[in-house]
Amino acid sequence: MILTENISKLYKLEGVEVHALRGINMTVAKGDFLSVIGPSGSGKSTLMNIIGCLDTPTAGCYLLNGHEVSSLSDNRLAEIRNQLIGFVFQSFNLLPRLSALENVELPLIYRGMGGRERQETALSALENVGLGDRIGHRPTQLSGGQQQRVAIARALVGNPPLILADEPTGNLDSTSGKEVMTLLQKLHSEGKTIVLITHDMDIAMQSQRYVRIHDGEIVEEKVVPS
Amino acid sequence: MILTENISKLYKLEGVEVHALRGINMTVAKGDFLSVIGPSGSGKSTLMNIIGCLDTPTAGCYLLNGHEVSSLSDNRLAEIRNQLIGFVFQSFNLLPRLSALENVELPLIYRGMGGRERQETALSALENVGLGDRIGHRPTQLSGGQQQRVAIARALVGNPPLILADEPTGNLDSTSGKEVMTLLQKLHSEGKTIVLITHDMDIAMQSQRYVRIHDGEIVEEKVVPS
Ligand SMILES: Nc1ncnc2c1ncn2[C@@H]1O[C@H](COP(=O)(O)OP(=O)(O)OP(=O)(O)O)[C@@H](O)[C@H]1O
Ligand SMILES: Nc1ncnc2c1ncn2[C@@H]1O[C@H](COP(=O)(O)OP(=O)(O)OP(=O)(O)O)[C@@H](O)[C@H]1O
Ligand SMILES: [Mg+2]
Ligand SMILES: [Mg+2]
Repeated sequence: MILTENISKLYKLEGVEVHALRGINMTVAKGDFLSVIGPSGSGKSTLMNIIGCLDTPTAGCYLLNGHEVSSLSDNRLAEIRNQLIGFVFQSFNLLPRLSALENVELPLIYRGMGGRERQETALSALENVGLGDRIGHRPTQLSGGQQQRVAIARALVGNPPLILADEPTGNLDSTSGKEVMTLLQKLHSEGKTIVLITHDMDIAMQSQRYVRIHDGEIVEEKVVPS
Repeated sequence: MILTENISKLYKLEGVEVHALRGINMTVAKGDFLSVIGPSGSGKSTLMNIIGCLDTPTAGCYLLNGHEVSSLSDNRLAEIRNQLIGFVFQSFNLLPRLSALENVELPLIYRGMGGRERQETALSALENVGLGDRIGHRPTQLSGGQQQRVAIARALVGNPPLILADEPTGNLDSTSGKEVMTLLQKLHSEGKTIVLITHDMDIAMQSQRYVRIHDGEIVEEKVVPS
């Protein structure tokens, strides 16, 4: 489903060059559950943004379901993102003026789902992350972990085949974190493909396999013993 | 140093009432290192904001160094915050148009520190969290864990006697997280008072004692065995 060939990302800031990614070769088959681990600043989110078609590499090529992504128009990319990918961002990216329910409804609006079905589907997604009693709250009226769970509900509500989750349990206590992992494992058993960034080795051990990134390069790949 | 008596916080949203805090009684002596643990949504950040003089309780009273905080003017409160408290926010709250260095210089500007000394002090604070090579980057040009470390450097740069840290290691890999805890323990051994919110029991075990919050109430208090 995902194939990256020699992906590099270079940032240039007033004379300083940051090689955020250097020649990443990565394959994710349909139905895989892969974790990406590595130190702070090693390039995990940068890699995720490229895989999620939110950013373009400086070099190398990225095939998503066989399509060479760099050859697609912006409209086609946005369409692919909406249909194929559910994204949990490291800093949530919720819309501050919308309620939790309205934030979760957004992906369904893009898919043209009608009002009533949309509200029920969004409500059910919020209940699945334990926030059925917070649907009217806006992001500033929610705790950090609650905002994170709204972001998770929004990523999953459209039932996307590919889920990209950047640190989805960073702000959660161990019980809420377990509930999120149980939810992801259930989706995996239903055939979804999941790529998860995490700092937590306990979390990585609940996926199928992991790659370790260091200074923009993949330095290790391991299958998680079942 | 901190004494709360029966602190309560009630949010009212269109007919729904959220009792975020219910009768919190808490004492923190000068030089203590206390952790606050509890599930997502239990009231930890709300408590921290009240202790940090950023929010007012709906009921109850809060004494900081013997002053009844609710009787102080806004100016006096801001003055106290700048002189006494270093705050690491759960969502960092960095100024997006300032560089990492400029963000860390802010508390020193409020203290009237001159330009040259200010830059050197801020640079040293950033080096202490491993970001000496990122000082010119703006928040959007930093990774999640790097933004968190800038927030930590900013909280510590003015050498405040009271440090309030809300999930300071949530976005950090275990090595960067250890470096931050080593830094906090060094400050504690120098006489600083530290209150730390964390979901991570490993982190709480590195402080002196912890209180557990559940649904807005303190349900457990324990000294960490040395
Ligand atoms: N827009 C940008 N301009 C310049 N440098 C950038 C930019 N965005 C990211 N970087 C740098 O690229 C490197 C990789 O960043 P990235 O966000 O991918 O790290 P990460 O592995 O997700 O880290 P964390 O675990 O802290 O979230 C970092 O060193 C960061 O400073
Ligand atoms: N402005 C607000 N209006 C209404 N309810 C609020 C507001 N701010 C917070 N809350 C509610 O108060 C409760 C406590 O929030 P708080 O942010 O203190 O939790 P927390 O323990 O820090 O959680 P986390 O571990 O997820 O960060 C939550 O249930 C939240 O929904
Ligand atoms: Mg990241
Ligand atoms: Mg919080």
